[in-house]
Amino acid sequence: MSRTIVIANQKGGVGKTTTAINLSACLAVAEEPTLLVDVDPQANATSGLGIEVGPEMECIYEVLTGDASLGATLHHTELAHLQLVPSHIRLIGAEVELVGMQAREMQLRKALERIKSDYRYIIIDCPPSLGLLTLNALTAADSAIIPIQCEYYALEGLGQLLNTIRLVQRRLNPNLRIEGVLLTMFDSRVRLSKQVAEEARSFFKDRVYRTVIRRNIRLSEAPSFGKPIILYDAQSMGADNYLSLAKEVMNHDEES
Amino acid sequence: MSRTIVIANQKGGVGKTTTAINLSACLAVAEEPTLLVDVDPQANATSGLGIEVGPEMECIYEVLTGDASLGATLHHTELAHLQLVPSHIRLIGAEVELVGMQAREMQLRKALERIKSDYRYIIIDCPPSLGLLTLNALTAADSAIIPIQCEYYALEGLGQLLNTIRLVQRRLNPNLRIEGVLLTMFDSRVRLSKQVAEEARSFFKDRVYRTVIRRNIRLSEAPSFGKPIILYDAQSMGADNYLSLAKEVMNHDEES
Ligand SMILES: Nc1ncnc2c1ncn2[C@@H]1O[C@H](COP(=O)(O)OP(=O)(O)OP(=O)(O)O)[C@@H](O)[C@H]1O
Ligand SMILES: Nc1ncnc2c1ncn2[C@@H]1O[C@H](COP(=O)(O)OP(=O)(O)OP(=O)(O)O)[C@@H](O)[C@H]1O
Ligand SMILES: [Mg+2]
Ligand SMILES: [Mg+2]
Repeated sequence: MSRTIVIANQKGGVGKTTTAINLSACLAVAEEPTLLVDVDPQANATSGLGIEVGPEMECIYEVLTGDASLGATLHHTELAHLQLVPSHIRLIGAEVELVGMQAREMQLRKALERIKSDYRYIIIDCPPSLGLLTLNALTAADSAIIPIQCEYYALEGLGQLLNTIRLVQRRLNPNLRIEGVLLTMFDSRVRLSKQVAEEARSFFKDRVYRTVIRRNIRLSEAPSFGKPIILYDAQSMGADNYLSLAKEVMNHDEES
Repeated sequence: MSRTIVIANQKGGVGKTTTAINLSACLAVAEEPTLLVDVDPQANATSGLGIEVGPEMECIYEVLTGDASLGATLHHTELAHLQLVPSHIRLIGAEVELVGMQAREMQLRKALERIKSDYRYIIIDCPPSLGLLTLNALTAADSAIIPIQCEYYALEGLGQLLNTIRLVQRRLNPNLRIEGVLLTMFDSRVRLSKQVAEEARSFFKDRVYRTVIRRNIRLSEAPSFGKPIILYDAQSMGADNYLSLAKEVMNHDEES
C-alpha cells in the first residue's frame, strides 16, 4: 500500500525542501522503497541530492506537460531505496502551459497512478506559492505535512494554506488530509521559538508531531555536499530529528 | 531628491522584510523622511511594525486597483520620520485583477509619482515571487537591494532574478539598477556562510555591501513586539548591522 505525502507551505524558507530530502532519506534507510518528487522550479531538492538536470534530460516539467512518463525521469540516489524525479528551472513555464489544459490540476496525480505501486512512500516537495504546481501536488497526495518555522511570521500565512487545502478537498481530492504539522528550526535559546511552538500546539492539537526539528548547522551544510543529513553526518542532531520523524510517519500507518 | 529602493529576491525567507523594516527605521532615525511600502500579501512588514489593517481600511490593494490614492493609505509609526503603506491578505487578488489592466506593471509607479517628493527614501518590500506585484515594485524603483542568505540554496535562484531585472530594465524601467547585494543571516561559526559570502563577492564584486547582517536572535524577536530592532534592542548586533547599512545607503548618494 503506497502513501503519497506532500510537504507544503507557501511561506518561503520554512524547511520544506530540508524535510522532503531528509524524511525521504530516512524512510529509505529503513528500507521502505521511497520516491522523492521535486515540483519546485528552484529544484533545491534535486541539487540538494547532488543531481543536476541538463536541458536535454527529461524532468517533472515534461511529465506535467504530458511529454514524458514519470518512469522516464527517474534518477537513482546514493541510497538504494530512494529514487528522485528531478526538477529544472524550465518548470517555471509549466504554470502558464497548464492554465489552458483540461484537468490541469490532475496532471501529477495521473502520472503517479502508473508507478505508485512500486513505492511504499512518495514524498513531494513544493515551491513557496499556492499556484498550479502546488495544486497539482495537493491533488496527487493522500496527505500533507505542513512545516512551521518557529519564528514570528510563521503562523501568519497558515489561514491561507488551510483554505487552499479545504478547496482542494472539496473540488479536487476529497481524501486529502493533514498528516501532521512539523515544527522546524526550533532554537531552545529563543523565547519566541517556544511561544510559536505553544501556539501551533494549541491550534493544531495532536496533529503536531512530537518530533521537533531543531536549528542545526549541519542540516544547512549537508545540501552543499549533495547529501541528505543521514549520509553527511549521521551523529548530528539533525539526523536524529529526521530519523525520529520518519519513525512517527511509519507508526502513523499502523494506527490509521 | 527622492530615491525609491526595492528589496527583492524571489527566494523565500532570505531577510527581505527584516531588511525593509530595519533599513527604513534606521533611515528615519537619521531624520530622513522615509516611506515603507508593503507589496506582499503576507503583510509581514505591516505586522512587523505592529500595524493591523481591517477589511474596511484602504491599503496597497486599493492603490494598485486604482480605487484609492497612496495618500489615503498612509499610517504613522512610532518613528516620526517613518510612514507605512500597509498590505493585507486581500492583495492576493490583485495579481488576477491586474492581468487585464492597461499598463498593469505601471500602477505602483504612477501612484508613487504624486507623493514621491514628500520623502527622501521610499523602501518597497516584495513577496517571494516574480509575478505582477514584484514587477510593479521593480518598475516603480530607482534601484534594487538583493538580500542573499548565507546558506547553500541562496545562490541558485539568482540567475532568474537577474534575468527579470534585465527584462524590466529593457521594457519597463530603463533607469533601474542594482543598488547593492546584502549578505544576510551570516553565521561566522558556519563554514558554509563564509563560502557563500566569498562566492557572492566574486560574482557581484564591489556591489556587495561592506555591511554583513549577522544571524541575531533579537532580530527574529523584534517583529513579535511590533517594533524595528532599533526600538526593540538598540544595543544588539542586529541594530548595529542595520545602522551601518543605512550609513552605506546614505553615503551612496554622495558618491553617485
Ligand atoms: N533545522 C534547520 N537548521 C538549520 N538550517 C536549516 C534547517 N532547516 C532548513 N535549514 C536551512 O534554511 C534554509 C531554508 O530551508 P529550506 O530550503 O528547506 O526551506 P524551503 O521551505 O524549502 O524554502 P523555499 O520556500 O525557498 O522552497 C536552507 O538554507 C536550509 O539549509
Ligand atoms: N539576521 C537575522 N538573524 C536572525 N533571524 C533573522 C534574520 N533576518 C531574518 N530573520 C528571521 O528569518 C525569518 C525570515 O526573514 P524575513 O521574513 O525577513 O524574510 P523574507 O525574505 O521577507 O521572507 P518571505 O520570502 O516569506 O517574504 C523571519 O522569521 C525573520 O525574523
Ligand atoms: Mg524548498
Ligand atoms: Mg517578507
